[in-house]
Amino acid sequence: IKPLPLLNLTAGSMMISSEKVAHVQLNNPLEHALLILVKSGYSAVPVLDMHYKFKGIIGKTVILNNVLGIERFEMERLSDITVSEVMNVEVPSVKQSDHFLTCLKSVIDHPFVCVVDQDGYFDGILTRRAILKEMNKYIHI
Amino acid sequence: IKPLPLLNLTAGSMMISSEKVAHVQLNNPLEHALLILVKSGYSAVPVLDMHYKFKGIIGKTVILNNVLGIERFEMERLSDITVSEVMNVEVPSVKQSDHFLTCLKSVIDHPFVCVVDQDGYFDGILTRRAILKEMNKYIHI
Ligand SMILES: Nc1ncnc2c1ncn2[C@@H]1O[C@@H]2COP(=O)(O)O[C@H]3[C@@H](O)[C@H](n4cnc5c(N)ncnc54)O[C@@H]3COP(=O)(O)O[C@H]2[C@H]1O
Ligand SMILES: Nc1ncnc2c1ncn2[C@@H]1O[C@@H]2COP(=O)(O)O[C@H]3[C@@H](O)[C@H](n4cnc5c(N)ncnc54)O[C@@H]3COP(=O)(O)O[C@H]2[C@H]1O
Repeated sequence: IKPLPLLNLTAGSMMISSEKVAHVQLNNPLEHALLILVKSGYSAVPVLDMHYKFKGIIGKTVILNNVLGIERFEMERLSDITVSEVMNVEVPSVKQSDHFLTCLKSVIDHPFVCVVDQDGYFDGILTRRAILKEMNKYIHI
Repeated sequence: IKPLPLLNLTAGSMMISSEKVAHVQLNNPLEHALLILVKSGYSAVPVLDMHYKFKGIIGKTVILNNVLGIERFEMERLSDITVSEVMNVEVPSVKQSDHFLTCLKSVIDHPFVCVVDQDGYFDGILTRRAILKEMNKYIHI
């Protein structure tokens, strides 16, 4: 095991860059967000504003929670609620220059975190899979 | 970094044991499965048969894919389809005695894997979070 090369990896070198990341916009109705999620196959994706600043995360869980009525899932309500009303804003983010340990800690409780620059612009996402792949490379004896 | 203690960890010591794992049964209708998923908050859970043998995994993605019609999500169809008809059966599993490296490799492409005994009985699940927490403990300098 050679620890130093692993620990010097940065978020920027491990992230999926923004053009490859499925996302939704702040003012999209949940109906549009759920279609994006089902078609992309992802359980949750970043929410950006019209300037591509990172604003939060929206997922199938919170969307379905919001339409679960007493008797049935009231899917018609999806066009009446916007992403900004229900998205999760308490989401940690990292910078491209952050090193491996910071990145590892950030994904312990989150399947992915967003990589943002100092002005809050969205650079990409750092996934648990990327972290686990690097560990697998370096931990081999 | 002390590699040996980390590499000697077994799936059994890191798993969430079966009584704490939300799951559904093979013959449940998708309507029941989706309710379990939304109420537990999990995006996917194991599918067991009536003898508690591990059979597959069911998640919100595949359920929603199955009811997405041309015009809308046809939620009424959820009571007509059973879990066994749509679940994902190509899911790796590990044994309680498997060591850390085997466990790490198994979660690179899967948020969780099931821990089963030699007869296929369900012992628990091994999550990416459990693996990442151990790495975080041992990788500290
Ligand atoms: N189309 C696909 N092809 C191959 N494998 C797939 C896949 N979709 C999902 N997976 C596998 O399932 C894991 C969980 O995906 P999930 O959508 O729940 O959770 C994902 C999703 O919420 C988000 N994510 C990943 N890639 C994304 C992208 N290109 N755009 C938007 N969000 C993404 O990051 C989370 C963690 O991703 P991670 O890669 O660690 O882990 C992924 C990956 O191992
Ligand atoms: N109620 C809760 N409290 C705190 N944190 C929560 C949570 N629900 C989800 N999370 C966080 O979100 C991650 C992804 O959850 P997800 O449901 O997509 O994906 C989960 C879910 O499909 C399954 N899973 C985890 N615990 C489970 C359980 N007790 N029963 C059934 N399935 C479980 O394993 C996957 C990976 O779990 P992991 O712990 O690595 O990663 C979890 C965890 O970090």
